[in-house]
Amino acid sequence: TSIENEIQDIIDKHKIVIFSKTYCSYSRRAKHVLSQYFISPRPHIMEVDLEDKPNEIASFLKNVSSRSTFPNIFVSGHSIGGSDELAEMHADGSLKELLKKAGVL
Amino acid sequence: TSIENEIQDIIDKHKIVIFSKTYCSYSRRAKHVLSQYFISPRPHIMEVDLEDKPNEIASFLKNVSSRSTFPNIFVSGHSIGGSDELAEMHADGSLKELLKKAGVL
Ligand SMILES: N[C@@H](CCC(=O)N[C@@H](CS)C(=O)NCC(=O)O)C(=O)O
Ligand SMILES: N[C@@H](CCC(=O)N[C@@H](CS)C(=O)NCC(=O)O)C(=O)O
Ligand code: FES
Repeated sequence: TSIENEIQDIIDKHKIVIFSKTYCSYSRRAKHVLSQYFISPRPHIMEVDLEDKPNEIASFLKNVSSRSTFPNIFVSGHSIGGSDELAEMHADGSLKELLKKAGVL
Repeated sequence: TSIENEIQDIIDKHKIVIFSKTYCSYSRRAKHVLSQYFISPRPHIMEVDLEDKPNEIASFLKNVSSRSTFPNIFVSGHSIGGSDELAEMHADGSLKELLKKAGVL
């Protein structure tokens, strides 16, 4: 479908993608964690609740990442998890490593 | 309005009330914090996203508590805040004190 193509395109084009919801504290927390790194190019943020077809986007993300919740963070085309995973990786230094490997840090 | 009467009634009848959203991690966190206390009678939980008029409920809560977000935790008729406030009070022991004063612990 064209939504699937659109989202796959975003995941392919941008090294770091955050699929987020504007009203969600967990999404806000994930954006805050990533904002503590000088990431270049900057992460691409899609606020899914503001899109035309949020449920179709969520379905596609569930198919490609096995994750049906938000936030959903992609690095180099793969989901690295949600807010809790990101917080853990930030705390133990593995996020820094991952971002370096991805060539954005 | 009858929604206002209904919600005011809930706040008056139940010592502890959690206004929550089923899909929300912050709401889940607040319910989890309170579940660590033997509260009797147990907290009354309203899942606002499952109600007929969630926006009207949110408006009323904003009027009586100055809080427009969820979760919103009431003790003895007054809002004590959201998930962050609850976590802080749980950590510093003031939640235990508050619950004792309310006569539920
Ligand atoms: N442990 C997960 C929790 C994710 C989660 O439960 N997200 C909720 C919002 S906080 C969700 O996506 N609910 C369904 C929805 O909003 O569509 C994380 O750290 O990201
Ligand atoms: N710091 C607040 C954050 C509350 C918050 O931002 N809640 C969000 C959901 S996580 C909200 O209510 N957004 C508007 C809505 O869902 O109607 C707390 O600890 O409770
Ligand atoms: S909607 Fe409340 S934490 Fe995500």
